Amino acid sequence: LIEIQNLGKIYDLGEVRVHALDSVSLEIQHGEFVAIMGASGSGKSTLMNILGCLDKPSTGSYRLGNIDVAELDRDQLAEIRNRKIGFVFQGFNLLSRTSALENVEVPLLYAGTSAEERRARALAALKSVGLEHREHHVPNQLSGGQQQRVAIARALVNQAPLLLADEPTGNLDSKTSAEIMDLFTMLNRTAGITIIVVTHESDIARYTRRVIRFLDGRIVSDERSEAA
Amino acid sequence: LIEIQNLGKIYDLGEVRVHALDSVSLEIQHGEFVAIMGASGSGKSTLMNILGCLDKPSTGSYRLGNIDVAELDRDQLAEIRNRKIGFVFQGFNLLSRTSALENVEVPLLYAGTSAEERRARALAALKSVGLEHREHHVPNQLSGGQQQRVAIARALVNQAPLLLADEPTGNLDSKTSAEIMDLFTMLNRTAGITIIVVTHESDIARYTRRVIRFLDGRIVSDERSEAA
Ligand SMILES: Nc1ncnc2c1ncn2[C@@H]1O[C@H](COP(=O)(O)OP(=O)(O)OP(=O)(O)O)[C@@H](O)[C@H]1O
Ligand SMILES: Nc1ncnc2c1ncn2[C@@H]1O[C@H](COP(=O)(O)OP(=O)(O)OP(=O)(O)O)[C@@H](O)[C@H]1O
Ligand SMILES: [Mg+2]
Ligand SMILES: [Mg+2]
Repeated sequence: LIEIQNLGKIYDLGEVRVHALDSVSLEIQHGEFVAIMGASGSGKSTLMNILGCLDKPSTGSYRLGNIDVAELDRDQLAEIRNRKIGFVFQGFNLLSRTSALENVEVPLLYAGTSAEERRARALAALKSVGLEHREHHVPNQLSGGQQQRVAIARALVNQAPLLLADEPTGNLDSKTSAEIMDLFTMLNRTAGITIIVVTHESDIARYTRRVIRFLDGRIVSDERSEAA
Repeated sequence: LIEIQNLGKIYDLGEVRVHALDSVSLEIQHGEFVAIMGASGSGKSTLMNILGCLDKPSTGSYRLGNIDVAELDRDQLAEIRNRKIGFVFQGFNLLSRTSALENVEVPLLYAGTSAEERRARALAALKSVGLEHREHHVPNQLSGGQQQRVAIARALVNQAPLLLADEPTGNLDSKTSAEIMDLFTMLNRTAGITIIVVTHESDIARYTRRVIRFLDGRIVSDERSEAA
């Protein structure tokens, strides 16, 4: 599903060039459940943004489902982002003036679903993350962990085949984290959704079957295991 | 230092009233190092906002250093927030158009420090969290964990006697988290700074000498221990 070769990302800030990613190559098959770990600033979110078609690499190539992403125009990239990929942002990126329910409905607007179906599917997604009683709250009326769960529900509502989650449990207590990881496990096993989770916690990585570690923009280890 | 009696906080949203805090009473002495834990949505950030004089309770009282906070006017509250309290926000709350260095300097502007001293102290604070090479980056040029560390540095730069940190390690890898908790431990032991940390992780709570647990807006347990 994902094939990256010699990927590089350089931020040019005038006097300084930051090598956020340096010659990264990897393959991820359909249906895998992968954890990405590594020190703060080691390039994990930068990689996730490229995988999610939100950013372009400086060097190297990225093929998604056999399509060279560099060849796509803006409309085609928007189509992929809305239909093929669910993305949980490290900073949530919720719309601050709209309710939890409306935030979760946003990806469904592109699919041309009817208003009743949008509402029903968004409510189901909120329910799956334990938030059905907060649907009308706007983000600043929600706790940090509740905002994070709205971002997760929004990433799930389109049932996209690829789920990219950048530290989805950073603001959640252990019981709620376990519920979210059980949900991801079920989606991976029953719906075959390919899932890539960035995490700092080994308790979370334990749910996956492969752990890729980054340091200074490079992959330093890539280990497969049987999930518990 | 801190004396809270029968503290309550109700959010009135029309048809629904959310009891974010319900009859909370507790005392925290000078020099304590306390962890606050509990499920997502259980009231931790709401309590921290009241302790930090950023919000008022609906019922009950809060005495800080023997002053009844309800008696203070807006200027006196601003004075306390800037001089007596360092606050690490769960969502960081950095100014998006100013650099890491300028963000960390903000609390020093109120103290009337000279420009050279402000810069030197802000640089020292950034260095203490491992960010001296990122001083000119603005927040969206920083990783999630780097933004979190800028928020920590800003909370430390005034050397305030009370440090309130709402999930300060949520976006940090384990090595960087340990460095931050070692820093907090040193500040608590050598400078006598009273520290209250909201955390979801028992590895982080282990650095403290007292753990207070919340559930549905109430304290359900309060245990002291000897730190490792
Ligand atoms: N402005 C508001 N209006 C209405 N309800 C609110 C508001 N702010 C918070 N709440 C509600 O109050 C409750 C407590 O929120 P709080 O932010 O204190 O939780 P928390 O313990 O910090 O959670 P987390 O661990 O997820 O950060 C939540 O159920 C939340 O939905
Ligand atoms: N727009 C930008 N301009 C300049 N440098 C940037 C920019 N975005 C990120 N960086 C730098 O690139 C490096 C990698 O950032 P990235 O966000 O990928 O790290 P990360 O592994 O996700 O870290 P964390 O675990 O803290 O979230 C960091 O050193 C960061 O300072
Ligand atoms: Mg990141
Ligand atoms: Mg909170």
